[in-house]
Amino acid sequence: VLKMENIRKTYDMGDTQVIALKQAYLCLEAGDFAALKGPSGSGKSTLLNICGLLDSANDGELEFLGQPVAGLNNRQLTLLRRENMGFVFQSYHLLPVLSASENIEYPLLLKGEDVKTRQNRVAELIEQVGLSRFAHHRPDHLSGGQRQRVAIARALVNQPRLVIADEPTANLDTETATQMIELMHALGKAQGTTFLIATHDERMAARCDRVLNMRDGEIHETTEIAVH
Amino acid sequence: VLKMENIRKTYDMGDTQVIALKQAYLCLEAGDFAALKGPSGSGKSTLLNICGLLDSANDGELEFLGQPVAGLNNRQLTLLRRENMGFVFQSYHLLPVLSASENIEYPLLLKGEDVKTRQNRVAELIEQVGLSRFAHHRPDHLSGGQRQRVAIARALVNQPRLVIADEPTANLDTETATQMIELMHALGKAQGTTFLIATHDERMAARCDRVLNMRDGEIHETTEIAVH
Ligand SMILES: Nc1ncnc2c1ncn2[C@@H]1O[C@H](COP(=O)(O)OP(=O)(O)OP(=O)(O)O)[C@@H](O)[C@H]1O
Ligand SMILES: Nc1ncnc2c1ncn2[C@@H]1O[C@H](COP(=O)(O)OP(=O)(O)OP(=O)(O)O)[C@@H](O)[C@H]1O
Ligand SMILES: [Mg+2]
Ligand SMILES: [Mg+2]
Repeated sequence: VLKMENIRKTYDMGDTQVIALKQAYLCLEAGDFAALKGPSGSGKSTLLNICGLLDSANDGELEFLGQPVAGLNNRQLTLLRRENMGFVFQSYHLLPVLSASENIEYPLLLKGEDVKTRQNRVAELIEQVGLSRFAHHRPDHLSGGQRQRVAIARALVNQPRLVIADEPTANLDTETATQMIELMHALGKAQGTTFLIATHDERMAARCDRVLNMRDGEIHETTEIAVH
Repeated sequence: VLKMENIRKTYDMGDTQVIALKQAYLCLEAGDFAALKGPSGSGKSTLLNICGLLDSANDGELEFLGQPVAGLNNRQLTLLRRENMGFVFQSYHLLPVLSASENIEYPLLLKGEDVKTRQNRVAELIEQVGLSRFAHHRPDHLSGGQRQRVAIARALVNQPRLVIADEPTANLDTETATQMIELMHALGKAQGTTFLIATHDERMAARCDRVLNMRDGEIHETTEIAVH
């Protein structure tokens, strides 16, 4: 599904340079449920943004669904993302003028789904993330963990092939976090969805069948954990 | 330091009403290191905003440093906050146009501290949160956990009597989170600072000597844990 080779990403800060990714290698098979762990500032969000075709690397190769992304223009990348990916951002990036259910509905609108399909999918997801009572609340009238769950629902509503989640349980209590993890697993089982999840949360990492460890812009080892 | 009695807080949403706090009681002694735990949406941020004099309740009494806050006007509340409190917001609320060190310096500027004092305090704090290399980065050029640490440093720089922290370790790996928790404990020991910390993080709660449990807008029980 996703293959990353020798990816390098730097940020220029005038006279200094931040090397966010040094030599990142990654290979995800369909249905993988992978955790990306690592210290604050080690490059996880940077890596996820490149995997999600939201940012480009300075060096290295990236393939998505067997196709190299290097040659693609912005419109093609946008289409590829829209058709195949769901993204949970570390700071959610919900649309402030839309309600919770409108935010969740948005990817379906972009995809051109009919109104009946949209209503059903949104109703289903908002129930699954436990926010039925808050469907009409806008983000500024939601708690931190409620916003995070709207972001999760939005990432899943399209039933995408690849879900990239940047610390999706950071603001959730253990019970709610567990429900979200199980929701993602259910989607993985039902649809063969692939998950790449940056997380500091041990409960989340423990439920992943692969754990990729990041340090100073490199993925140092993959611990294969058999999920029983 | 802080006394809250029978606090009620509701939000009107046109035809419906959200009862965020029902009957909240709280009593903090100087030097307390208290965790506020509870499910997503249970009212923690709402409670913290009222404790921090950033929001007012619909009903009930609140005393800060022995003084009822009900009669105070906005200017008096702002002064009380500025002189005595440090706040870590769940979504950080850093000033986007200021660098990390300028953000940390800000409460000292408001307090009218001289430039030498400000420089020393900021240098100390930025070192303690492990961000010396990123002092000149603005928030949009920082990782999620780095922004969170700037928010923590800003809350501590004034050496306030009361620190109110809303999920201050949510985006931190275990090692960095432990350093932040120990930093707060050190301040508590050295200055007698009181801490009220909303947290979903078991590592954080385990290091608190009081654990207040919140559910549906009420604080149901306080578990006194002896810290050895
Ligand atoms: N401005 C608002 N208008 C309407 N409802 C609100 C508003 N702010 C918060 N709420 C609601 O009040 C309840 C409590 O919110 P609060 O932010 O205090 O929860 P919390 O315990 O901090 O949750 P989390 O752990 O997810 O951060 C939530 O159900 C939320 O939807
Ligand atoms: N736009 C940018 N310009 C300059 N430096 C940046 C930029 N974005 C990120 N960085 C730096 O690159 C490094 C990696 O950032 P990244 O956000 O990928 O870390 P992370 O592993 O996601 O951290 P966290 O766990 O705290 O979210 C950090 O040191 C950060 O300061
Ligand atoms: Mg990140
Ligand atoms: Mg909250």
